[in-house]
Amino acid sequence: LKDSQIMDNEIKELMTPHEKVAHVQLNNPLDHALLVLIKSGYTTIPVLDTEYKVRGQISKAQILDSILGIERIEMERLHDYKVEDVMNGKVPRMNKNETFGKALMLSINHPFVCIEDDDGSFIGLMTRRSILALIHRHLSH
Amino acid sequence: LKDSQIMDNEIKELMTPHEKVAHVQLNNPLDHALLVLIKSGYTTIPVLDTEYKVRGQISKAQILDSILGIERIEMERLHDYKVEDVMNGKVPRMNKNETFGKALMLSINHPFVCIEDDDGSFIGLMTRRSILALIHRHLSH
Ligand SMILES: Nc1ncnc2c1ncn2[C@@H]1O[C@@H]2COP(=O)(O)O[C@H]3[C@@H](O)[C@H](n4cnc5c(N)ncnc54)O[C@@H]3COP(=O)(O)O[C@H]2[C@H]1O
Ligand SMILES: Nc1ncnc2c1ncn2[C@@H]1O[C@@H]2COP(=O)(O)O[C@H]3[C@@H](O)[C@H](n4cnc5c(N)ncnc54)O[C@@H]3COP(=O)(O)O[C@H]2[C@H]1O
Repeated sequence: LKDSQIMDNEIKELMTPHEKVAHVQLNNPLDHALLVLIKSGYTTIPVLDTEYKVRGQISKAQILDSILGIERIEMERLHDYKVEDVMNGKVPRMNKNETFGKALMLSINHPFVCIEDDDGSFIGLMTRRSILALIHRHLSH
Repeated sequence: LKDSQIMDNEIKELMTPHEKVAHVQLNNPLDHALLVLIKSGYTTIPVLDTEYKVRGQISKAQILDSILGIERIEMERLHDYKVEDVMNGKVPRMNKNETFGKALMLSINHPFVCIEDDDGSFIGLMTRRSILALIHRHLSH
């Protein structure tokens, strides 16, 4: 199965381009982040800084866990927290020129991988869905 | 890449067996389901009936969306709803004797697929992670 054809795939062609990726900024209040997450329908989305660099990822579960301590989730308390207070700073990332093999390896344990340009800026998202769809296309020919 | 070796993989060997799968029952109250979801750490889990047949799937987002209508999420209202009132009745499923190719195809659009026995009872979960890990093992040899 050492098929160079599948491994030669361009990361840039498979990824979801950054303009189609729902994301939030480090210093956004949590009520804004929860709204973006609910509207987008995604479980987890990337967190960027003002220079468009990836700084982490945040999920609905993280926002709710952070304030679930009391019986009621008080929506007005959400506004007092920031994304950076709650987000997960570890997020899988790779450079656009790296191999498909690396994207496949990272996707084993991560639903998405952030793709970066040479200057480190965020250019897109490599999802498990696009990797699986490519492999299925190859295997069925 | 038409590699029969990868396609011949036994579904039963790759899947997470049912005793390791976090799940809830149709008639469980929603506060119980939310607790199981938060404790398990999973985004979405299967819903079974009393005969151990898969009836749907439920996520934290669905439980919260169902009562987010008012400003505060009132935990005491969660007890009045049942899993079957909120769950998603469509869940990807396949029989244990079907091919790995079918599991791969279903995993393109679904994070997991429920594996059923010949009598329709739930025997395990095929996750994207185990499919990706297998493909990575094949591609790197
Ligand atoms: N609106 C929609 N339309 C069609 N299918 C949908 C969908 N929302 C979710 N799905 C399906 O459910 C899978 C899991 O979504 P989830 O939001 O948990 O997990 C997602 C989400 O956390 C993130 N993601 C994907 N696309 C994104 C985007 N445009 N912006 C921000 N985050 C994204 O990457 C994870 C993996 O995405 P992937 O596509 O592999 O896998 C997706 C996709 O197969
Ligand atoms: N406790 C943990 N330990 C290690 N890694 C973890 C983990 N929780 C989540 N992950 C990682 O995050 C991915 C997405 O998890 P999620 O809960 O959104 O989505 C999960 C969850 O909805 C469901 N799932 C997986 N295992 C389950 C289980 N034992 N019981 C119930 N549902 C399960 O299948 C989806 C896909 O699972 P998959 O393993 O492909 O992909 C998992 C796995 O790579």
